[in-house]
Amino acid sequence: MRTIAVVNQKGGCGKTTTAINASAAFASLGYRVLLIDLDPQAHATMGLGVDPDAQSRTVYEALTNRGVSLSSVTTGTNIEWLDLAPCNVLLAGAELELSGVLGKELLLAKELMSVRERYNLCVIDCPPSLGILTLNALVGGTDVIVPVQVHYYALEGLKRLLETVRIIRDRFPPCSLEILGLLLTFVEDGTVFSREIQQQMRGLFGQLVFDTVIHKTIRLAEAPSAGESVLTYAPESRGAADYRSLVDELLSDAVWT
Amino acid sequence: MRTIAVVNQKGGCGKTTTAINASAAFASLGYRVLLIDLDPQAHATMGLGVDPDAQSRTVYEALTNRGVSLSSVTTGTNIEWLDLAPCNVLLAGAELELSGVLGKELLLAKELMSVRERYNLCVIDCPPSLGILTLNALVGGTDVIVPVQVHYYALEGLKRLLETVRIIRDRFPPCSLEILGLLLTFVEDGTVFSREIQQQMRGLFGQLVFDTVIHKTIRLAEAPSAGESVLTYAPESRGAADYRSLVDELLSDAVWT
Ligand SMILES: Nc1ncnc2c1ncn2[C@@H]1O[C@H](COP(=O)(O)OP(=O)(O)OP(=O)(O)O)[C@@H](O)[C@H]1O
Ligand SMILES: Nc1ncnc2c1ncn2[C@@H]1O[C@H](COP(=O)(O)OP(=O)(O)OP(=O)(O)O)[C@@H](O)[C@H]1O
Ligand SMILES: [Mg+2]
Ligand SMILES: [Mg+2]
Repeated sequence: MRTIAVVNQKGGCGKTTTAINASAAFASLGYRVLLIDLDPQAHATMGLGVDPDAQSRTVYEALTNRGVSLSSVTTGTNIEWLDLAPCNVLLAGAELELSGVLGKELLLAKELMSVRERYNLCVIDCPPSLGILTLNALVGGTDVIVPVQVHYYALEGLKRLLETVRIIRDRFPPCSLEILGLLLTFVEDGTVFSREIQQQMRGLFGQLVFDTVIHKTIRLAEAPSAGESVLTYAPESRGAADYRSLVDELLSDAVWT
Repeated sequence: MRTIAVVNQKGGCGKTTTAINASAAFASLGYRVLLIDLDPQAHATMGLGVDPDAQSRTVYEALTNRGVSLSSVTTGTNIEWLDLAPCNVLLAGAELELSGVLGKELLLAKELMSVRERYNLCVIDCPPSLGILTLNALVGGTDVIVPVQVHYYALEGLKRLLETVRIIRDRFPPCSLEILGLLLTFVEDGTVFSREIQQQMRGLFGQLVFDTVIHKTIRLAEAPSAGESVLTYAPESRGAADYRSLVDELLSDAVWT
């Protein structure tokens, strides 16, 4: 079961939007997908129309309670073939609670065992930090997508993120974490500033940057308020086309299952 | 010395942009301002043209090393009357390092004593989390400004943030933390979606929402790449006008020093 962690410690760069819409695009092609909400803000949960506070069992219980498996906290969504492992604000306590626990970075990896027969693909939405939750996603994952907002601060954090991925690979064999790519987000074709930063990114990272970029569009911002992915909220929109294009690009990689 | 914490656990909602440009606007009026970068991403530091990795002593040392005072890590900036207490990625270690320390939420409050004779105003840029660094800012601060991006997820996190402020006030007397206001950011007058969320915010929070809003403008996104505040980078721009208007609105409050 390929497990894609959507990671960037920079806030507001499009992680949740990418996690939801890429998952939905895979599900629309018939892949059985599990989206794991690993951010205590629970935006992936809300963006799929699920009430975080109405869940009696969430990712938090799965990580901290030995009697609760990840498989038992999954729930269906309004998207066929897409399940969700929701979270809520309780997960914020996990960071502190787990800080003394031996093997704390491996908890999600263990839990992923309980679901890998049920799904073809798992996507993990991470919080804007490189703390214990994101580390769990990186250790448990097989792949990483890094949404990168085309703005001034984009580059700075990337160096540290790529360094963290390297460290994880060394310290947790047989972790074979691969960076699938850097996904440029909030792209505005009309502005010089946006084009310059895009060129700079491609100049520095070459093939690591996806050909697909996600343009800044109103429909992508609106879809969560309808509790839907953009593919159902606005199927003809540029946002929908962009995320379908991302999944096409991912599937065109020969190594994909 | 009024100490304003710029707080919101939501990523990318304009905390750093507000911390830099509000500080610059106060400094342009002759206030002696200290901007404290409390986010290990060091965006406030970079946005003022200071290299985080070139600093031998930063906020990290001031918080974790008894021999280093906050006063000793301050540095001048390219803005008259504005000093900076920079940080860099080392501060990311503080969260874990301090987790066992008794009185860990009070460290910044103690350090602020060492600078209060030198400045009229202190502004603290916080990371996108409600962890130990933000808690230090809330316990050490006298006031809070909450930048709120006019997007779907805006409301959810606010409830938790306002709850946290309440808890801080109860647990750390004589903390008298006041919320100066909610600052709507990334406002786009032209879109229905943006207007609707603005109305919703004002409907729910009334006077707590600043009259001033910060419009989404290219100059605000570009200014950090020049290492300047928008007030010098593009003094005639709407972004500059918006932040001057915010400071005017703050100063029109009779209780201001
Ligand atoms: N391409 C886009 N066009 C317009 N709005 C977008 C786009 N991508 C994301 N948004 C909106 O911008 C805001 C931030 O995006 P998102 O929540 O996906 O970022 P994030 O990286 O998950 O943030 P956080 O760091 O807080 O988890 C959201 O309100 C989202 O709906
Ligand atoms: N009003 C605006 N118009 C255009 N761009 C903006 C505006 N405000 C902020 N930006 C840009 O959007 C990005 C996010 O803003 P900023 O860094 O201030 O948010 P933040 O809340 O500090 O993020 P983080 O949670 O990562 O600390 C930055 O690249 C910034 O330059
Ligand atoms: Mg998110
Ligand atoms: Mg910031």
